[in-house]
Amino acid sequence: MKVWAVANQKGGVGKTTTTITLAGLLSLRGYRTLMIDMDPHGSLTSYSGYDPDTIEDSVYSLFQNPDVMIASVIKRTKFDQLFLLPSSTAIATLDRQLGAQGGMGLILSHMLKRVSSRFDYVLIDCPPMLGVLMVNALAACDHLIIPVQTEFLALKGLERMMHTLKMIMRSRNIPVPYSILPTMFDRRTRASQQSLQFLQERYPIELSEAIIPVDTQFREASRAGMPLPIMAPDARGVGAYASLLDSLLGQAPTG
Amino acid sequence: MKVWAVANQKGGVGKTTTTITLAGLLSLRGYRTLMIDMDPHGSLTSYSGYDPDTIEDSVYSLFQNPDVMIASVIKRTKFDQLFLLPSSTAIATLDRQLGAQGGMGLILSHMLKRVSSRFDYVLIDCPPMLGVLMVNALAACDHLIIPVQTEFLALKGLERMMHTLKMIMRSRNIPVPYSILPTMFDRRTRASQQSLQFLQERYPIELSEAIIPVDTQFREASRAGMPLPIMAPDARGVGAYASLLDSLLGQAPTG
Ligand SMILES: Nc1ncnc2c1ncn2[C@@H]1O[C@H](COP(=O)(O)OP(=O)(O)OP(=O)(O)O)[C@@H](O)[C@H]1O
Ligand SMILES: Nc1ncnc2c1ncn2[C@@H]1O[C@H](COP(=O)(O)OP(=O)(O)OP(=O)(O)O)[C@@H](O)[C@H]1O
Ligand SMILES: [Mg+2]
Ligand SMILES: [Mg+2]
Repeated sequence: MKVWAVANQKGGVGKTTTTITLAGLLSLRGYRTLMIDMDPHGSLTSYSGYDPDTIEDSVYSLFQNPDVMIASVIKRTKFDQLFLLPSSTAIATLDRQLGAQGGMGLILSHMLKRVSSRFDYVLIDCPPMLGVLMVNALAACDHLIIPVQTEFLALKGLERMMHTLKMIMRSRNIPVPYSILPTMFDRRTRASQQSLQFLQERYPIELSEAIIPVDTQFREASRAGMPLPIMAPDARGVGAYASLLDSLLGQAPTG
Repeated sequence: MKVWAVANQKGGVGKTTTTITLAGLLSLRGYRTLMIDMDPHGSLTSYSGYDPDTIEDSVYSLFQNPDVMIASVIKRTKFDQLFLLPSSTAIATLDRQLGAQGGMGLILSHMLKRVSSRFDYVLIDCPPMLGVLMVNALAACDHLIIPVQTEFLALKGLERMMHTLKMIMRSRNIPVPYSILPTMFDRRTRASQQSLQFLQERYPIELSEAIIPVDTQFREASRAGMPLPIMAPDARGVGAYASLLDSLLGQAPTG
């Protein structure tokens, strides 16, 4: 089983879209795939047709009582081979409850060991802020994907994310391999092109070869509650995520 | 002097873009305009050519020592009649420092009284989270603008913002008048149209008549560090914000 986290402290950069699209592609290729929603806003949970404001069993129950059977909290989605560990808005209180206690960074990775024979891939959608939820996701993952919008203001946010990552890595013995994923690239605007050029010069090794273009069909997909690869397999955005997946699968042998 | 705050807990919805574009329009019309950056990420500060990671005097100095001369912290921008009270990344620590103390919600509104004869309009760009910075902005403003992307996932975020607003309003005697501003509307996608329809039915009174369209020139403007009304006065996005400003000026007589 391989665990991939999708994180960036900046909001609105394409974290949830990256999670649901990669998960959709993996499930179409026959891999048993689990999505985990660690965001108190619960975008991934809403996207899958559940309500994070009223849901009973969620990631929150697992943090409250780690002995709860994780299997009882995992939900089916409408799609084959695709499962969800939902979020609830209650997880927003976890920082205040757990923040000061030590050793709370490994709850998720211990839980995931219990399902390692049931899934091939796990994808974690992170909240747009640093806290106990993101720390748990970074501690549990084998590979980290950092989506970055190809525009000026987002580049500054990326530097801050890299700074945070280095801080967290210091407290983990093994470093987390990561890829930086340019998203919402609009080849018509100079701003997008110059931002991409900046990323290529600044992060030549970590930058993914795949570049995700602007594609209005992503919004249609979120309205329809379907991963775009299932709703419109020939969409521009799907092709770019498929080549990202190919390079991630090539880099990370299934374990 | 009138104070307008721009806020939404969801990230990436167009808060900074709304602040800089309205401020640009006001300064072009000859109004003395102050922008305040209350976001630890400092997008507005970077947009104006300053560095929130290294800047010395900022909103942070005012919260640390309210007797500091606010006039000494206000910076010029390259544009006539347009001034900036910059942010610094240090303001991210204010929640931990001030959060538990009472009475910290009125620091900004007391400060602004000291400059009320120098400016006609003040525009506050808020961070994408609830905390002492947003509470200060909501307590200081005469009118609140809530940008919402016209897409499915953002609608859920809006409900949460409205919930927060009602909570904060209860602790303030006078309610804050507010407008909900649809942003990044893309008339080519059904998702955008359906989201707009949902907003029109759900918030018929608070929804602004102006609808901000998707316009790639906003990214060019942030790369160039210029408000779009100054860089490209005929851009589609500028026209929409100008009609928003007309209705806000009609609603809120200058005081
Ligand atoms: N490549 C793309 N082209 C066009 N729109 C996109 C693309 N990727 C994402 N979007 C849209 O951008 C918006 C933000 O995306 P998303 O919700 O995935 O970001 P996020 O980083 O998860 O946000 P948050 O920080 O709020 O969790 C959504 O409306 C989504 O449909
Ligand atoms: N009407 C629009 N059309 C196209 N792009 C837009 C529009 N408004 C904003 N943008 C772009 O969307 C991105 C996010 O906008 P902005 O930074 O203003 O959002 P924000 O709510 O301030 O984000 P944050 O929560 O990070 O502070 C920016 O790249 C901006 O250029
Ligand atoms: Mg998200
Ligand atoms: Mg902003």
